[in-house]
Amino acid sequence: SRTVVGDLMIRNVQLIEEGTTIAVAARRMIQTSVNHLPVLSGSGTLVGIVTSWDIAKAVASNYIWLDEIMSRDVITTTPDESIEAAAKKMQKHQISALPVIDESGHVIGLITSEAISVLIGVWN
Amino acid sequence: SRTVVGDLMIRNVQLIEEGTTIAVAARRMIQTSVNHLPVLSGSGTLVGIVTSWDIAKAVASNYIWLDEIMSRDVITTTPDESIEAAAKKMQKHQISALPVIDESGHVIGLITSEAISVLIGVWN
Ligand SMILES: C[S@@+](CC[C@H](N)C(=O)[O-])C[C@H]1O[C@@H](n2cnc3c(N)ncnc32)[C@H](O)[C@@H]1O
Ligand SMILES: C[S@@+](CC[C@H](N)C(=O)[O-])C[C@H]1O[C@@H](n2cnc3c(N)ncnc32)[C@H](O)[C@@H]1O
Repeated sequence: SRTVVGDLMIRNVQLIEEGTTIAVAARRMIQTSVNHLPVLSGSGTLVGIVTSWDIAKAVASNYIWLDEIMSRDVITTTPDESIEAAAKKMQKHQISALPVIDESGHVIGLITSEAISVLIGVWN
Repeated sequence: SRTVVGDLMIRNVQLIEEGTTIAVAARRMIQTSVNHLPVLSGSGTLVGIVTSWDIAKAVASNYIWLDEIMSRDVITTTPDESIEAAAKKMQKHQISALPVIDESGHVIGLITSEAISVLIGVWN
């Protein structure tokens, strides 16, 4: 198909700043009904990602700080990548979301396996 | 397509018994790397579902018991339902997994939006 990440990505991405607590991250996920939060440094650079799965890890291990659970090597995509390539990348890394970044590395969106799976319901 | 839920569903579903704590549910999710746990009564009937999103809700609200956060009206599917219908059902209810039940109501599998999104990577 010619569908690219930019066609499907969530544009008003919920972000969170590093250095905060896990409870703050959990409240943000619940208030906005999301499972994934890209983590930014004070200067706005993407430094990690935290998911509701990581919150479960925190509960299982008694952690308090976001830095203790967030993933630092973030797998990302760009608006012009095909959704097939994005889906393969998520499958390869067993993850369910990719922050979408522009040429200067800023987070401009988020694409989730949930959004991609919707296509199966409409395409066929 | 002719693909049905039974073709894609996870068969060794991680389950959890009602009445347990949220910490036990969180540990189970982390040990088996899943985001969704169907909840069974002592007699094996499906009574709810708990997800890593619900664990985040627990952290945001200081809950302790699974019964405080699990969803009771479970949206389910059957092995012979088309994956298109399953995808539409998940979209309608804004959820990312469906327990798969047999004629007697027992949980025999789980289908996730993550598994369905993989098809986009392979079909096109
Ligand atoms: C390996 S997955 C396992 C559970 C399930 N497959 C899911 O995606 O929720 C969970 C872990 O992947 C990490 N993760 C999620 N999206 C990521 C991404 N785009 N880049 C790097 N790590 C990511 C999370 O921080 C979490 O620690
Ligand atoms: C409405 S979704 C919002 C977040 C995101 N869309 C997701 O699915 O993780 C989260 C809620 O849906 C509930 N849920 C997930 N799968 C369900 C199912 N098959 N039937 C009923 N409720 C379900 C969870 O217990 C949780 O409270």
